[in-house]
Amino acid sequence: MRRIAITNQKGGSGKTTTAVNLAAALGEKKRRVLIIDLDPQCSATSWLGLKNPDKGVFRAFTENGNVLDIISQTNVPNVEIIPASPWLVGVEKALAREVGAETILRRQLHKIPHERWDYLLIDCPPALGILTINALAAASEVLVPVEAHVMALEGLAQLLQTVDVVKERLNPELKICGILACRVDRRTRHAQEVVEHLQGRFGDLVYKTVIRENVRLAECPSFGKPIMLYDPRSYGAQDYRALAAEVIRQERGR
Amino acid sequence: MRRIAITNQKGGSGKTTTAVNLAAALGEKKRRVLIIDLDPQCSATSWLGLKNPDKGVFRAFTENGNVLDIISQTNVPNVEIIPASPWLVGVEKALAREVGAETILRRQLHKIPHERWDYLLIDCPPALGILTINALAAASEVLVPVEAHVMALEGLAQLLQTVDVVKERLNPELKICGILACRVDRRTRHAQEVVEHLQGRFGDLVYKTVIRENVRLAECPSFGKPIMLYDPRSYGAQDYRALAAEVIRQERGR
Ligand SMILES: Nc1ncnc2c1ncn2[C@@H]1O[C@H](COP(=O)(O)OP(=O)(O)OP(=O)(O)O)[C@@H](O)[C@H]1O
Ligand SMILES: Nc1ncnc2c1ncn2[C@@H]1O[C@H](COP(=O)(O)OP(=O)(O)OP(=O)(O)O)[C@@H](O)[C@H]1O
Ligand SMILES: [Mg+2]
Ligand SMILES: [Mg+2]
Repeated sequence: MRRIAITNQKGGSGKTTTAVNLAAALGEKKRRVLIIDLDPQCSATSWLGLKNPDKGVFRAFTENGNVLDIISQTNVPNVEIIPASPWLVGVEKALAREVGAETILRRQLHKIPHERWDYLLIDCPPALGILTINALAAASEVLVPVEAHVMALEGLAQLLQTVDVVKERLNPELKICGILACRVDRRTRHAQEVVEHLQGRFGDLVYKTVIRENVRLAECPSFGKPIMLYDPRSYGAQDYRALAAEVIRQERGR
Repeated sequence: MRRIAITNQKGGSGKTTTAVNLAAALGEKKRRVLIIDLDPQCSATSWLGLKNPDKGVFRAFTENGNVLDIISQTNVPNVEIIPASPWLVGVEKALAREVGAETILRRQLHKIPHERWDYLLIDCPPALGILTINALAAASEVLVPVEAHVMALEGLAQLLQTVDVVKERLNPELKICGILACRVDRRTRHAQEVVEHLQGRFGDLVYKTVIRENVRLAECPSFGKPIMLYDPRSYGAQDYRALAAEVIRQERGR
């Protein structure tokens, strides 16, 4: 099972849109996917139709609940989810003096059968707090969505530094599987310049697939569907299918 | 001095873009403005040209440093800033067991001369953690930027509930001065529907001014200038000037 943390502390980079749509596109290609939603906003959880998750994954952090008990079906073929809940807002404070707080999620994941899924995608909140650290400690790879705006470039150094520190101190196998340019508006030179900047600075770490700005991607959450079920012929569906193909091709090199 | 917290836990709603450009537009209209950047990403701080803020406002939270000592000039007329720093990432954990942690900023603001500025704008991180609570406890008003996407509507109830709780328990004068529709793409029906939904649900709380999607707003941070200095005739400059006029008109009703 590939364990991929989808993270960027910059808000609105496309983390949830990527987690849900990449999961669905992998599902289409017969990969079995488990999403973990670590965001107190519950964006992925409510997008996939789980309106009242009770405490969701919060239980795994504070009551030593078993994650296996909170895995839920979704309406997307081959995709299951461990839902978030608003309770997560209190996790940082609740775990402040807890020994081993940074590796709770990793220890919880030891309890689940790894052969049941091909991919684990962890949707992170827009912060470098305890929830994101847990995701980085539990994952084997990091996928970084970046909005094609110059302001999105500011925090990348801080994020990559955090990944290095987690790799050094908590999780030696952690590596970046890719940087994904999101919300790329073909109509503006600005977006193109930001994509070129990313390619110049990070080379092969940047996925060849670029996710174009496409209003259908912004619409589909209100219909509770990923883009390939909402509008299968849209740019958004094409782009996330291309990303899934590129992610699958990485399987060979691992 | 009006003390306005600019907050929304949804990432990428336009908080920083609004804090910096509204401050500059108010400055144009001869209002003196102090920005406080509470975001560990330091977006507003680096946009306004402060590259190395040392510990910035972090000192005020942990070392009982005096905020007056960290106020900095900016290159924008009538606008000063109390900068953020990456150290803020650790504030939540550092204050977890601290008595009165939620009102540190408010107590710090008692030390500054309120007649020196007309407006205090607090740029918040995308979370409902200790930094945002401090902002809500220290402010007299809340301005909520909302991206014109359906996914941005999800978290509003959670935010408004948090405002109510802070008003009830920590800060009885707190009120919402307005909900601001941001990144409204005139080309899509989706954005229009979201704006209409906001107006239907929140009525007069929604500013008449709408901030249109305008790539010039995404470009100006890389030039270290607010929109009215970067491209004074752009839609972005027009919209933020209109917002400033509307905010100033609210002065009478207070
Ligand atoms: N390629 C795209 N085209 C158009 N809209 C997009 C695209 N990708 C994401 N969006 C929209 O942009 C907004 C931000 O995306 P999303 O919520 O997925 O980012 P995020 O990083 O998960 O945000 P947060 O930091 O709040 O968790 C959402 O309203 C989403 O619908
Ligand atoms: N009206 C607009 N038109 C075009 N781009 C915009 C507009 N408003 C904001 N942006 C861009 O959208 C992105 C998100 O805006 P911004 O960073 O101000 O939001 P934020 O709420 O402060 O994000 P965070 O949650 O990370 O603090 C930025 O890249 C910004 O340049
Ligand atoms: Mg998200
Ligand atoms: Mg911001």
